[in-house]
Amino acid sequence: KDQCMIENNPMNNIKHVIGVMSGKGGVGKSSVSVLIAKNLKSKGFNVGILDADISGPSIPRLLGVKEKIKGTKDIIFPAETKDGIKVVSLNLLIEDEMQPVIWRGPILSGTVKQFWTNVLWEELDYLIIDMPPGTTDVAITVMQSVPMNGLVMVSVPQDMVSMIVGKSINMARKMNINVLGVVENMSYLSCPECGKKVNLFNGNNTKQFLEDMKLTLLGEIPMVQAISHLEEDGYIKNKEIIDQILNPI
Amino acid sequence: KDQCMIENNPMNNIKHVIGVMSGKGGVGKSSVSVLIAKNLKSKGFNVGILDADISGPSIPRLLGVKEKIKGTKDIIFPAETKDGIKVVSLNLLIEDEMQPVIWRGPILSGTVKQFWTNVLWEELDYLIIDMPPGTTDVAITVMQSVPMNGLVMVSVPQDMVSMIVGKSINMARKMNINVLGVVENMSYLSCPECGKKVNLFNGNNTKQFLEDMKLTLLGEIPMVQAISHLEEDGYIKNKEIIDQILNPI
Ligand SMILES: Nc1ncnc2c1ncn2[C@@H]1O[C@H](COP(=O)(O)OP(=O)(O)O)[C@@H](O)[C@H]1O
Ligand SMILES: Nc1ncnc2c1ncn2[C@@H]1O[C@H](COP(=O)(O)OP(=O)(O)O)[C@@H](O)[C@H]1O
Ligand SMILES: [Zn+2]
Repeated sequence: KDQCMIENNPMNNIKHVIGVMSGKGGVGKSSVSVLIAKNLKSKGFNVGILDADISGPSIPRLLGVKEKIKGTKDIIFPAETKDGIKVVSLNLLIEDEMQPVIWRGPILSGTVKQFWTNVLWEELDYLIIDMPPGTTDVAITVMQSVPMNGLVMVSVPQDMVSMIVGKSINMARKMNINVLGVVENMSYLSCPECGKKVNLFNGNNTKQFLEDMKLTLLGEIPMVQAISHLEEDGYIKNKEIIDQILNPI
Repeated sequence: KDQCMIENNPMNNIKHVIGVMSGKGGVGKSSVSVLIAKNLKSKGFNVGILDADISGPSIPRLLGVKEKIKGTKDIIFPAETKDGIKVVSLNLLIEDEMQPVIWRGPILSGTVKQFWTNVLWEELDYLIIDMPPGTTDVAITVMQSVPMNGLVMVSVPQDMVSMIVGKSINMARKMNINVLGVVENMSYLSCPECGKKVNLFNGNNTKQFLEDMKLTLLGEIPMVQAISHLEEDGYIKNKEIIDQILNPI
């Protein structure tokens, strides 16, 4: 990597860093981050999640983590889920999760850097970074400062969304970050009444999009209601799909 | 408003400015912005849309606008849809829409300010501002610099999403911007096979959320495939719903 990578805290030993990104909001980056982390944890790996979406942090809710994070000026102690996944998110550092974080770029970037250098992650096999939407301050800072092994891109089958995900892929390539592939999320919904597979979005160009971007499809995740209860093991249903997604990782 | 409102270009006469915001990405801010603009236009008003999501601009695709915008150093001429809606979006100013805009906060904010002061909007009854996700640079700049009459908040029926939308509502209130109400989008899907109403998200706390935030529900928009073809009049189906949403505006 290049010269401005920030050294991690000498007390930490993080073996792999995987970012989950899309550029577009609401496609399932946080949900996929948590599915990946839970799957890796169930295989016996030490896992952490860094919620880099400072102004819209959703990781704590998806994991059912409520306890606030403690820290000194120099050290932040991560929270931990029941099954032992370490978590750092801005919502765990503020009193009331409904309070907005009205910060401009430099403070956002500074905070994300601290999540990398000041958090006592200790021994981790995998650190998953849930990226915010957009290709601005936080994305630039993470790509410049954190030695990522690769990025998983998340998209939904819709042309407008693919166009915006394409921007993030092109950004990653400009910044020399390896794109591991694309996860297509919310591909379809099976009607709970009659079982018909309903396509929520109108896109059918995913094959073409992957060819144009020279990327592979890591996997497809259907629309599953249980996904918003991941802390209650809503993820078990997707286990095979996530195993497949994690193959190249 | 307060002292730092930027004067608009003397050549423009914009009567009302309505922002569409959520804090959370992918809930349908751009789609709702376009539905509102098309509805107002069909009633004979002069309407413009300012796409303030600089790194993830989706308005041009939703409206089917492809022609690039021209401009000099001081004046930007907006594009126009077949039915006469004026549009300014970063994707109409760059050659290739898949190219990422890798900018930090100050440049993003500067660009959005120019969309307000340097664009020749001329006579408009309504300017709709499609806000980016988050409560950071662009949201701060727009709320500080543009005299908005009110903000429409867009949410989907899910607790995690309501929490993030709540942050935006609290931000608007801190910045003295009037919140007109909440549009609940993608409330349900009617199975095309058997007609059953399927709830996509697990939330059923919308009533409680509106009470807590002391806001009214402006309307509910179901999941409609045609919404992603708004330029082909996919919006006609939602006309009554949008009429209802626009009542307080
Ligand atoms: N496969 C899925 N099935 C059902 N709901 C999903 C799925 N993936 C995401 N969601 C829901 O969609 C919304 C957006 O997901 P989220 O992970 O917050 O996206 P992002 O991090 O990209 O903003 C959430 O309400 C989440 O519960
Ligand atoms: N009511 C709806 N029915 C079907 N699809 C919708 C609806 N509202 C939004 N969408 C789709 O959801 C995705 C996100 O919508 P978008 O307007 O881009 O949200 P945002 O501006 O909040 O990111 C798009 O693919 C859009 O076509
Ligand atoms: Zn059915």
